[in-house]
Amino acid sequence: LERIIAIANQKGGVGKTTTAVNLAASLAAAERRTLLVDLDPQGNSTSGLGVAKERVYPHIYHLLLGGIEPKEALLSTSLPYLDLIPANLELIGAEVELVSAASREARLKACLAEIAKDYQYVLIDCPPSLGLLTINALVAAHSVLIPLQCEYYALEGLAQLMRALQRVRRTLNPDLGLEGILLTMHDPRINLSHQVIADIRAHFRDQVFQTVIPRNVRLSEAPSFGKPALLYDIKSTGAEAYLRLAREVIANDQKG
Amino acid sequence: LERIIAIANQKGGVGKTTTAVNLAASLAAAERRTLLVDLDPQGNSTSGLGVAKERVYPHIYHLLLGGIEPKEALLSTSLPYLDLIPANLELIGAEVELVSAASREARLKACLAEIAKDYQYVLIDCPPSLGLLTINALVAAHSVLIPLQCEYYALEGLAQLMRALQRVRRTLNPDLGLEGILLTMHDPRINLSHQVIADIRAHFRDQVFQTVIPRNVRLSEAPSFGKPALLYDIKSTGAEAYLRLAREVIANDQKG
Ligand SMILES: Nc1ncnc2c1ncn2[C@@H]1O[C@H](COP(=O)(O)OP(=O)(O)OP(=O)(O)O)[C@@H](O)[C@H]1O
Ligand SMILES: Nc1ncnc2c1ncn2[C@@H]1O[C@H](COP(=O)(O)OP(=O)(O)OP(=O)(O)O)[C@@H](O)[C@H]1O
Ligand SMILES: [Mg+2]
Ligand SMILES: [Mg+2]
Repeated sequence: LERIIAIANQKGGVGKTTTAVNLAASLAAAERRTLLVDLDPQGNSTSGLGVAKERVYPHIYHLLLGGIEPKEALLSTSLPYLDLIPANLELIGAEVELVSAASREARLKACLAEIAKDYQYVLIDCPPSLGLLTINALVAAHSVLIPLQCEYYALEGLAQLMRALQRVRRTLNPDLGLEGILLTMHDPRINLSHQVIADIRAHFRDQVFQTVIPRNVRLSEAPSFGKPALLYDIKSTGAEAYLRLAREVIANDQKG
Repeated sequence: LERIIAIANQKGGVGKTTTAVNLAASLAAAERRTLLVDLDPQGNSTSGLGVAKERVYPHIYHLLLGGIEPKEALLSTSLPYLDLIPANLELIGAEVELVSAASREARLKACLAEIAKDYQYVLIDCPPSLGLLTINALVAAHSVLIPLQCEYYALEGLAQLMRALQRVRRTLNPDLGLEGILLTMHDPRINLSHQVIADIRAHFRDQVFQTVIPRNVRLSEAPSFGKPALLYDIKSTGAEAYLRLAREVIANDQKG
């Protein structure tokens, strides 16, 4: 049975795309059929997998607005078990065009209904906002994975995000679970990082992944080569952390 | 004459808020009357200056939707020459409510017209998107300051941002200038950082500030105390860099 996971946090720059690309690649390396959906007009997941986003057609925008078969938007990647639905700047139009459409929050859910059956994991990379695109992801998803930078402003936004998830559960998707909170860009030399981790683990307990993603320059270099970290430098601490995360996600899934 | 500067970049986590708070504080330290406008529903500039954003009333949302005098939304801060117009989560409503309003892109410009005259600098902290709130800031502003993290995904978004600025100049604000591109979170130990800086300086030449903001943990610790870096640790490399930036902004202004 497919598991659809939205990777969301309205705070910018916390590692949503880095998590989407590298968790997807790590699940594919574990031979789980995986689909990565880029739902951010910035198209960073698309270029992070080496796809020239300016010229790509069709992409997620055309899927959301109707008129193409979902299968037409699928791209294969350099990893056998990983496919991508790309995005580019045209997606900005969807936020405005969908506002007046019928069941505007459930468009993505409808689009993914058929094709998701061909995969074991579907990951959705969200933009840094709680607008209509992110809401579509939260309605389509079985659970949400929250990347959280070990920094003050990121911590501040977490309460706001949790309230938004409650609202989505109440009105649009009662089954929306929490895949987990993922601590990212952890730098062991910085006190603040340790304080944030201690706070979060005390408050959210087992909702926080055991795996913590370290700050690792390889993770920020890999996208400029259009590769996930495990294809760019598999021995790096960043690539290893995301392989560990994939094992943890698979193990949690089997526990049910 | 007042100078209104929008601090904008749709890429998340590049240092917009850190720049808005610390540049505003540094201009105030140089005894320039300064107003910081928080235009991000996350309200990070508001809490970065020590204001409890959940309970603040009125704030920028009430100003944009009409019904209060602009002066009513002003808050003084711990710095004599710095005032703030705060924001909180309610601002998310403005994006939707303004969509059908008359001259929706020019609301902020109209709100600031009178009060801006009491200041020499008005800085506007923008959310990580190119939606209606950021467009309002670009229409109200004389120029835009672009914080740019020395990383690949941030570099990728710059071309998109420049095109968006062209569109705003063509249709809404022909006088929108570029205050400058500010390189942020520079870590001299990382090759990628140096490569991005070299690329940007070669391409944009004197549109790039001489001042480069280093990665400095003091800048990420200060917001948890509700203080700009110059009040938290004035000897830190982060605080010093923003004081240099303020001098550069003032000098550029005098050159005209
Ligand atoms: N663990 C890490 N170590 C070092 N750099 C990282 C790490 N995770 C992410 N980065 C870098 O930090 C920046 C922000 O990460 P990323 O773009 O993945 O965040 P995001 O939440 O997707 O941002 P946005 O809000 O713009 O969508 C990127 O340049 C990325 O390469
Ligand atoms: N020069 C720096 N050195 C170290 N940390 C920094 C620096 N600049 C910003 N930070 C930290 O990096 C994170 C992102 O910065 P900030 O929140 O200012 O970016 P932003 O562009 O305003 O984000 P958003 O897109 O969510 O509005 C914050 O936790 C901040 O404290
Ligand atoms: Mg992203
Ligand atoms: Mg910000």
